[in-house]
Amino acid sequence: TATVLAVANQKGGVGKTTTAISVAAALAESGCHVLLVDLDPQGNATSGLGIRVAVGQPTIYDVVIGGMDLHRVVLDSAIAGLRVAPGSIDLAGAEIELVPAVNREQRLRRALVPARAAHDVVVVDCPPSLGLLTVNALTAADFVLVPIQCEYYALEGLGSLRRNVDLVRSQLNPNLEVIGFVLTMLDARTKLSHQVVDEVRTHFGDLVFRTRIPRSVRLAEAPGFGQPITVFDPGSRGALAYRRLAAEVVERLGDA
Amino acid sequence: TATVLAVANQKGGVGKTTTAISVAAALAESGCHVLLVDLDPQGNATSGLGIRVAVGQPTIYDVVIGGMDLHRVVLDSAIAGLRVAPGSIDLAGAEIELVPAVNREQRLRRALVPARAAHDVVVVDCPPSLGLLTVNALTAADFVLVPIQCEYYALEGLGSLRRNVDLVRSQLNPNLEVIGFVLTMLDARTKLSHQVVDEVRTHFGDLVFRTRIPRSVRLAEAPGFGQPITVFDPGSRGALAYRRLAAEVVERLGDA
Ligand SMILES: Nc1ncnc2c1ncn2[C@@H]1O[C@H](COP(=O)(O)OP(=O)(O)OP(=O)(O)O)[C@@H](O)[C@H]1O
Ligand SMILES: Nc1ncnc2c1ncn2[C@@H]1O[C@H](COP(=O)(O)OP(=O)(O)OP(=O)(O)O)[C@@H](O)[C@H]1O
Ligand SMILES: [Mg+2]
Ligand SMILES: [Mg+2]
Repeated sequence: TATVLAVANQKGGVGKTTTAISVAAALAESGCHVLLVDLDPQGNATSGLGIRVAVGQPTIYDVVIGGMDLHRVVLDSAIAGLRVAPGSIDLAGAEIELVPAVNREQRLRRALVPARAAHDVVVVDCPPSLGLLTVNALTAADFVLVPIQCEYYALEGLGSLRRNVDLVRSQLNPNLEVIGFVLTMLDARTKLSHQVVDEVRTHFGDLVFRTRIPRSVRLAEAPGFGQPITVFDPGSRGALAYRRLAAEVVERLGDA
Repeated sequence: TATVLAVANQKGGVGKTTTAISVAAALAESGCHVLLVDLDPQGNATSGLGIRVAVGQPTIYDVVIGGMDLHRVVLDSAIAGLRVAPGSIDLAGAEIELVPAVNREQRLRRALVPARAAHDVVVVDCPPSLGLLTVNALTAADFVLVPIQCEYYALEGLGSLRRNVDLVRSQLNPNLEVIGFVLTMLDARTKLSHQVVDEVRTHFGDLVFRTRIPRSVRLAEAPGFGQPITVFDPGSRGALAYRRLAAEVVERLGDA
């Protein structure tokens, strides 16, 4: 059955969506059947793949809050082997609506049960917070992949992220493991980037993926064309780096 | 009495904290008495000014959730004229704890009443979400300053941000106005940046500040030294841009 991979970090703008889309696309390219779940109210993983959600069209919101079957919202993307459960701005209210709900942390986990049989990998893009949406993703996941931007503030939040992962593992999902930390937006010309790389490797050792994602404007341009980097510019440094990262993820899943 | 300025955008990593710290520091440098309120659970505005909160030390969490008097948490920063109401990771729970609370949207507004008499400007740094913490900031504010990163995803969320501002104005705070949109991390070498600049100016016209903040590694390095850019590298492009922005903010406040 499928592996569920949450891409999470409460720090904003560190490359969660870019990593979720790029890894999902690279895995699909290598022959996997992949489902990308967009759990962020901003819906960037959905629009980054060129998918527009019409008013009234069911989304992951209807699944998590309304109990709708997942297969009723899943869409094909333009990439063979990659399907999407689109996000929507309605999710912004979900954090509050989930508070009094029954089984509020397990909603996504239950909804993904049928998806596990139909796919090899499910990738969940999380919003920049440690609220109930991210808790749902961590409860549903087998592994969590943590993008870390090569900048100072990126180091600050890692302590509370790990505490939250430990909390979810002890209370809600005993199987949850950190599959690794991936350094993103690495600008090899700056001292700052190298300082952050050194610090992250000191803290997390082998948990840090060997692959590092360079800062590259092509990665920032791709979402404007509704394409993952592997399609938008297949030979670019960003595409090569994310294919290597996807291969490392598969390697680690095999070891698990 | 003081003007309260919320710095908000639910998109992550667009420069909210950097803008809040830099504008607050530039205003203090020009002689204003400024209070910076860190409403983000990540506490970046607090650490970006070199302030470490000890375990058990009261923070803005105790004010918003516990009803503590604001003056009991306010600290001096290293910058003359700039004081800080520090944030803390406890705020991560505040989104959920506020849901059933009485007057849950007005908590910060009420807490800031005494601060309005003691300062010229109060700047509130918001987390990357449209939850109850940001709603508290918008309810307490006279104006909202919106940083927009010069990248594709930054354009997507502006519609829902404006809807939320309109919602808060109609339901909770009739005086709330958007003081302006400031373009951040502008890399003049990329086509993407110029496309975003054009698009934002088409949408928002004169609401867009003339000052644009360039992408500059000195701005990313400053928080590692616990200093605002105006102190860390007073002659840098980032410091000059933020001083100009602060002057434009004052100009617009005068017109209001
Ligand atoms: N390696 C990279 N090089 C250059 N730009 C990048 C890179 N990775 C991501 N970006 C750009 O940086 C911005 C932030 O990335 P992204 O939106 O993926 O982060 P996020 O963590 O998902 O943000 P949020 O916290 O808002 O969900 C986007 O505009 C994206 O296109
Ligand atoms: N003009 C700039 N040039 C280069 N780097 C910048 C600039 N402005 C901010 N940064 C860096 O970019 C990152 C994101 O900025 P910042 O943390 O201020 O954004 P934010 O909107 O507050 O993020 P969050 O959504 O997590 O609160 C930080 O590492 C910061 O140091
Ligand atoms: Mg994202
Ligand atoms: Mg911030």
